[in-house]
Amino acid sequence: ITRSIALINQKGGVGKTTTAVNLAAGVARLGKRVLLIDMDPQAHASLHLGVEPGPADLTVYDLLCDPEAPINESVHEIERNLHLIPSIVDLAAAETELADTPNRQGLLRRALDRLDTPPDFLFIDCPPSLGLLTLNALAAVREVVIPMQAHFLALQGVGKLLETVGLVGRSVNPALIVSSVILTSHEEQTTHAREVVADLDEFFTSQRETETPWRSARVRRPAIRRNIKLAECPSFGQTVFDYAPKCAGAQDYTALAESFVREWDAL
Amino acid sequence: ITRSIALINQKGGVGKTTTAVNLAAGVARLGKRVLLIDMDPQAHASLHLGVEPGPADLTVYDLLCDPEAPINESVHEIERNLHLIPSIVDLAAAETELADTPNRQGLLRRALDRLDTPPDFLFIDCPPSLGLLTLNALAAVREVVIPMQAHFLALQGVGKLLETVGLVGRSVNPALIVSSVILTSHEEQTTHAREVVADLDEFFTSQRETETPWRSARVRRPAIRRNIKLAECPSFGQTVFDYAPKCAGAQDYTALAESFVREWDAL
Ligand SMILES: Nc1ncnc2c1ncn2[C@@H]1O[C@H](COP(=O)(O)OP(=O)(O)OP(=O)(O)O)[C@@H](O)[C@H]1O
Ligand SMILES: Nc1ncnc2c1ncn2[C@@H]1O[C@H](COP(=O)(O)OP(=O)(O)OP(=O)(O)O)[C@@H](O)[C@H]1O
Ligand SMILES: [Mg+2]
Ligand SMILES: [Mg+2]
Repeated sequence: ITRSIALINQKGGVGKTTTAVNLAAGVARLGKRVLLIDMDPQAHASLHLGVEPGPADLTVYDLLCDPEAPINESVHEIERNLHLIPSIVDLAAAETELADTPNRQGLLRRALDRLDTPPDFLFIDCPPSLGLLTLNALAAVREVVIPMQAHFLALQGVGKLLETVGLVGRSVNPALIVSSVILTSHEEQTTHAREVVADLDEFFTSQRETETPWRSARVRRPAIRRNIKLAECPSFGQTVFDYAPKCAGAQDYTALAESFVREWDAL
Repeated sequence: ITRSIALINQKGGVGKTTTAVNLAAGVARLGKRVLLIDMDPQAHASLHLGVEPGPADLTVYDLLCDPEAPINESVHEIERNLHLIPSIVDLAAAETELADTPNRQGLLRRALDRLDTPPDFLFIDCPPSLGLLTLNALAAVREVVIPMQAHFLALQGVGKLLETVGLVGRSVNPALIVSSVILTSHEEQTTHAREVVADLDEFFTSQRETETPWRSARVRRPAIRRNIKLAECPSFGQTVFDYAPKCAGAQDYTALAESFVREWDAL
């Protein structure tokens, strides 16, 4: 069975793309077959992996707009075990273009049903909003992971995000859970970061006895430390493992990938 | 005449809100009458200034949805010379709700025409997208300022942003220019940041002889240095000037505000 994960946070710049790309690559390096889907019109996950689709290439935009689109032809092989379905800037118009399409939240899930070989892990990178593209990701996966900087402003949106997960869970995707928060660009030495993390820990602990989709969610350790090599590697179209395999960023994402694979093997 | 400025960058987390709030406050402390408008459904600029509107309060959402809304009653006085028109999370639905409204890009501009006393400076904080809310800001101001982290991924969207400014300039707002880029969370010591800044400088210099709205744009100096106090102050509902007046963040935003006021006085 595929472990399907959407990386979501409507707060901008919290490391959704950096985590989607490097975690997907980390899990692929550990031998699992991974598919990464870029649902952001900025197409940064695609760019990060050196893929810039032309007008003739199939992208996520085609999968949403055309129920007959041959999804298997939209898959790019990045390296052994790592595949990508890229995005394109046209995707920004999808929200308005699909406004009258019935069941438009399920367009991605129905496209994924047509995949030849389901992957072991599916990761979806989302834009900084809770609109149609993110709703399609929420309807298509079983698990939400929240990348987050330990800053006050980033903390504010968590409530609204959980509310949206709950709505999708009750309507189109009852299996949906929030599994974890991943701390990104983490600066452990600041009091502010420690306070925000303490707030998060306390909140999720208080939810253990509830019936919510986030009752078993937790803040994952270790955090991803702030490390300029993670900001540099996209400019070479490479993951952190290819760009700077010994840097702290590569170590942190390796440890994160190992924890995801260990959990999957234990299922 | 009002100097009207929209802070725009569809890339998330680049310091739009932090700059909108602290630059507006800095300019107000120098004696200019300032109005800040929060056009982001996340309502972070409002929260940063300690304003959380209730269901009975007038917000930007009302101004867009009701052409008769009394705009002067939506203005909150934050401190001497600094006023805010707050946002609310309902604003996220405006894009779909207003899809059939004619001339919907001009809703904010028409509301601002009804202000009793025009301010000296108008700042608008925008969401991380180039949708209807940002288009309303572009139609309402004469000047775009681009907050930006000197990272590769943030560099990618600049082309699309300038393209959008050009479109609005040719259709509804011929006076619109891009005046400057403000570097935020700046880490001058990294080679990556210096390379990105060099790319930006080179691009804008190459545009000097063109007829584009960004022909006179430049990267402003000094940059706003990365400084954890800037991430802490929103949790107290305060600007950096009230929270930590001696920190590097307060110094950098004071220098930035002084350069904006000097230019205005020189006009
Ligand atoms: N651990 C890290 N250390 C240093 N820089 C990082 C780290 N993680 C991400 N970055 C950089 O921070 C910026 C924001 O990260 P990223 O673009 O992945 O966030 P995002 O949530 O996907 O943003 P958006 O909301 O625009 O989609 C990028 O320039 C990225 O290169
Ligand atoms: N100079 C700085 N030093 C340290 N932290 C900063 C600085 N400027 C902003 N921040 C923090 O970085 C994060 C992103 O900044 P901010 O929220 O202002 O960006 P934004 O572009 O408005 O984001 P969004 O795209 O979500 O609207 C916030 O947590 C903020 O507190
Ligand atoms: Mg992203
Ligand atoms: Mg903001």
